Amino acid sequence: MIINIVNNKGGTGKTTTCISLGAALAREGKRVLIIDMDPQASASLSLGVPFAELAPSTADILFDGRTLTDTVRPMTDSGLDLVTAEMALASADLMLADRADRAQRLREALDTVRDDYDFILCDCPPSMSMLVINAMVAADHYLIPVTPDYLALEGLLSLMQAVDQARRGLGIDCTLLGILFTQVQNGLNLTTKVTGLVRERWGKLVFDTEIRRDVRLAEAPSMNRTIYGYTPNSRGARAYTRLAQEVMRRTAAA
Amino acid sequence: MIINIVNNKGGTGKTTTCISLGAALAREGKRVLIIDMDPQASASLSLGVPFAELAPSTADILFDGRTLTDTVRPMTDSGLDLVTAEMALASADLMLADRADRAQRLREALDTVRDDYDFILCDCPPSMSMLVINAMVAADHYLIPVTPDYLALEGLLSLMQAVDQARRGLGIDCTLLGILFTQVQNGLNLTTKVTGLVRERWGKLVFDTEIRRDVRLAEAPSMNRTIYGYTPNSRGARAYTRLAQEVMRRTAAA
Ligand SMILES: Nc1ncnc2c1ncn2[C@@H]1O[C@H](COP(=O)(O)OP(=O)(O)OP(=O)(O)O)[C@@H](O)[C@H]1O
Ligand SMILES: Nc1ncnc2c1ncn2[C@@H]1O[C@H](COP(=O)(O)OP(=O)(O)OP(=O)(O)O)[C@@H](O)[C@H]1O
Ligand SMILES: [Mg+2]
Ligand SMILES: [Mg+2]
Repeated sequence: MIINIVNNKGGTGKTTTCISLGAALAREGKRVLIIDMDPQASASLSLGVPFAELAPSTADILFDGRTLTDTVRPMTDSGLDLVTAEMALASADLMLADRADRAQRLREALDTVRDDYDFILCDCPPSMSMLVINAMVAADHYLIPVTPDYLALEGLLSLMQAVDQARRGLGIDCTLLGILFTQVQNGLNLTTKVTGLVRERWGKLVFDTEIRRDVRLAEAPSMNRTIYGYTPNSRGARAYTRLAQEVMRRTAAA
Repeated sequence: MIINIVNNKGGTGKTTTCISLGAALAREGKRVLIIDMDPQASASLSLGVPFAELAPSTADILFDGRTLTDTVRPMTDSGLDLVTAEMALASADLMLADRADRAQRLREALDTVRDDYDFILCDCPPSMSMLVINAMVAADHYLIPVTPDYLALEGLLSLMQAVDQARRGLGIDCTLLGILFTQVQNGLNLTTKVTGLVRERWGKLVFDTEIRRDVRLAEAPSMNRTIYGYTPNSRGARAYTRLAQEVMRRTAAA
């Protein structure tokens, strides 16, 4: 089950969701692999990989055909396996431009380990680049974390449109697993208005679970821990546990 | 005075800073032009331009040589002039690839209106694309809004490195006007630690003004207002007024 965590808008909680959801699924006994597709390597860094040790990474897999099994690292503290990213990924559009299989690179690599994991989660950068296209082509499902601010609705509409265009152009067949509200600040008129409009428009596609703002989620990476290795009883930890349960129900049904 | 608002990390308050700083400078009697360089057009949308009315935009200027004076719109409510962005900008790297002057397109356009404005502020997308390179080549200064989270220090180091590389490769000569802490949540150990490390490393390059989290800054765009047209006495409004004063001092000295 390959799930792409995607939103071309910046700072919507993609990395936090990828790591926390992954860790929550691992705590339920699932075998989980995290694929870091962001040149900024936020997921890798927040799991404690030193900046100087990010190689080898998804860049080696996508550009040089390095095998996934040669690149994956067990991050025993978190119960997650990880393939790191690094800054070299930023040249993906250039590096892959001449290859006929440029959109399939990640899919081919993940096919070699699909049966070894229950969940493979890809963390995407805030863009619609060849990196994100590779992740969309490789995935069975995609999940959109969105902060319910004034641009959430517009952003979702244009993201869905971009995915549909890519779908037709590139034979992407991953389905939308769900829209997840992140960094929710309760008690705001704006929040209530936006979540209301989004739920009205997308109905059951929106997860019941909403991730409220919890400073513990921002602090955990600075301790190189997932939320469960830091404050497992915090509101943020419990919210992602509920999300994991929702994800398991939805993928079991899928 | 052309100032580029840049950070390749998502959601660090670039658009909020571009609009609010611009509006604060306008309130001080300055003539201000906002250039939206983000395909997601957040700055344009938050100033009340309907999604369907984003054309003509910076895309027409960069790709088709449309003049700036033909594209600029007075946004009388806010006291700002605006050149909108639109989704077509996302193909900039492709569209400009064959032009020898691909990095100079914005500079050439802004040269035609430089004397008509005291401040021209460019809002950048979260990337290091040809759009951002155009903005860096065009600018006299750049300002980096950064949220003091666990990745702030790493992000600043790699951003500065990327700018230096581009500087040598492309003859960029804009100087760093300052680093601005945004979305600061007080009372957090993490915040104190990160702001301390950044100030220790970059000293006077870090603005004294820090923009604390203020829900009014998130709400104003949903009312199609700048913070000054919405809640001019809010903490967020007063913080950006202080920033404007710091920016005026620094640019007067520059
Ligand atoms: N629910 C939450 N409560 C508090 N802080 C959060 C929450 N979710 C995310 N954050 C913090 O907000 C910042 C941005 O989140 P994150 O990095 O997950 O977003 P992103 O979508 O991956 O960003 P980018 O687009 O740059 O990849 C981080 O500092 C993170 O720790
Ligand atoms: N000081 C603040 N207090 C509260 N909310 C804020 C503050 N600054 C920004 N925001 C909100 O946080 C969200 C992200 O901010 P903004 O859009 O300015 O970031 P950005 O860096 O331009 O993002 P992107 O990288 O996607 O362009 C917006 O909803 C904005 O209204
Ligand atoms: Mg991220
Ligand atoms: Mg922005």
